[in-house]
Amino acid sequence: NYGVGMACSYFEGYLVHVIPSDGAKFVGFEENMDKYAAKQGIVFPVKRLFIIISKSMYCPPDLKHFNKANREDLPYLEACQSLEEIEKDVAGVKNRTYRNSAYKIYRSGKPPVYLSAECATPLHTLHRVLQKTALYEDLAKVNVPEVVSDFCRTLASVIAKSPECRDKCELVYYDDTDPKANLASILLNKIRDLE
Amino acid sequence: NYGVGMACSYFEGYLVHVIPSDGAKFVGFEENMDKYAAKQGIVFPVKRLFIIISKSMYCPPDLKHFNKANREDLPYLEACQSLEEIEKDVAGVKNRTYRNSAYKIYRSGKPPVYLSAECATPLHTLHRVLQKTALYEDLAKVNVPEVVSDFCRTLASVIAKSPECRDKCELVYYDDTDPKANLASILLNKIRDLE
Ligand SMILES: Nc1nc(=O)c2ncn([C@@H]3O[C@@H]4COP(=O)(O)O[C@H]5[C@@H](O)[C@H](n6cnc7c(N)ncnc76)O[C@@H]5COP(=O)(O)O[C@@H]3[C@@H]4O)c2[nH]1
Repeated sequence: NYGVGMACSYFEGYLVHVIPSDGAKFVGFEENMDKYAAKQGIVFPVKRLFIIISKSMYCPPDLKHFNKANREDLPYLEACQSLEEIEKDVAGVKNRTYRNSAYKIYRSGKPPVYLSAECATPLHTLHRVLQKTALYEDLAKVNVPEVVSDFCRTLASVIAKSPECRDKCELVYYDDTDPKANLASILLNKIRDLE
Repeated sequence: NYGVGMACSYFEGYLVHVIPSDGAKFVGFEENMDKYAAKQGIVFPVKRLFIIISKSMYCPPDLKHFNKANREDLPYLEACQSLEEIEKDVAGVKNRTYRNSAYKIYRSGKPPVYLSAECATPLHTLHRVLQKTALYEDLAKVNVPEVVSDFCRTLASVIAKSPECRDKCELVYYDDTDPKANLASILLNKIRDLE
C-alpha cells in the first residue's frame, strides 16, 4: 500500500536520522536547535520540526512561496541560515548529508518568530510523479486522496509510537487551495498552542 | 503497490536530480564525472552510476563491507573522495544536498579501476523498516520478494523510458548471500562489457 510505505520510509529513511541523537557525532535535533540559537543569538519558542502537509501536495522549493502576495499586513515566512547538517555513510553513499532549515516569521509590530520547518518531501515527489503519467504509467490510476490520507495517518501513528520523535515533530495541515489560509499565521497559532 | 511506488519515487525524487543537467547550475552526471576525473588525474572507463541491488537488501554504509575478508587475491573496493555535490532548494528544505560516491577497485598486478557506485537506497530503508515490525505494523505482512521484484522491474523500465537517464544508470544485481560472489569482481566484469 503506497501511502503506508511512503510514511514508513520517510520516518525510517529520514526522521530517524535527523531527530534522535546517534550517541556519537550527532547531538540530536533539539540540541542542534540549541546550538544554532546560541550561535545566531536568537530564540526558538518551540523546538520541534514542523512538517507541512499541503492539500494540493504542491511543495515549493522555499516556504516563502506560500506567503500571500501584496498582503504586508499578514505574517510571512523568510528562510534563514540552515541548522548544522548531519553527515553519515548510508547504503554506499559516503558522507550523505541531511539538513534542516530554519525560517523566521515576520509579523507587523512584533518581533519575528523563529522555527524549523519544511514540507513532507514524499508528497512533493508523489506530486511530481503524478504529473508524468506517461513515464510512471503504473501509478496513473492510484487513488490520490487515499494515498495521502494513508500517508498522514501512518506517519502520525509512527511518530506517536516513537519515544525519541513524538514530542519533536509536528504535522501541520495547510490548505494551500484556500486563498484565505496563510501558512505563516497557521504556524504562529501552532507555536502559541505549543509554547 | 509498494514496490512500484518505491521505484517511481527513487527515480523522480533522486535520479532526476543527480543524472540530467538542470540547464543551470548542475552540469549533469557525466560531465560531473569528467570534472572529477580531470581534477583528480584519474580515468573512469564507464561514466554511469552503478546502482547495486543486493539479494538480502542489506546495504552497508560503505561498499568496502562487501569485500571478502582474507582474500587478498580477489579485487576489492575502496571509497575515494566523492563527486561534486548538487545543492538545491527542495520542498522547503534550503540547500538540500545530493552527492554521489566514487570508488576504486584494486586488483592484484593491474592498475585500479574507478567508478561511481552506491546501493539502491529505497531497499536499504525497506530493510530497516522490516526489522522494526512493532513500529511499522502495517508493513509486517508485506510480501518481500514481490516488493523487490516490482521495484527492480519498474526501476529498469522507467530508466529505459527516460532518454536522459537510460545510458547513464546501470542496475547491478549482487547475491550477497553467496560466499563465492565478490561484488568488486562483478563490477569489473560489468565495466569490461560496457567499455
Ligand atoms: N542515495 C540517495 N541519496 C540521496 O541524497 C537521496 N535523496 C533521496 N533518495 C532516495 O530517493 C527516493 C525519493 O526521495 P524523497 O526525497 O522523495 O523521499 C525521501 C525524503 O522524503 C526523505 N529524505 C531523505 N533524505 C532527505 C533529506 N536530506 N532532506 C529531506 N528529506 C529527506 O526521506 C525519504 C526516503 O529517503 P531514502 O530512503 O533515503 O531514499 C530516497 C527515496 O527512496 C536518495 N538516495
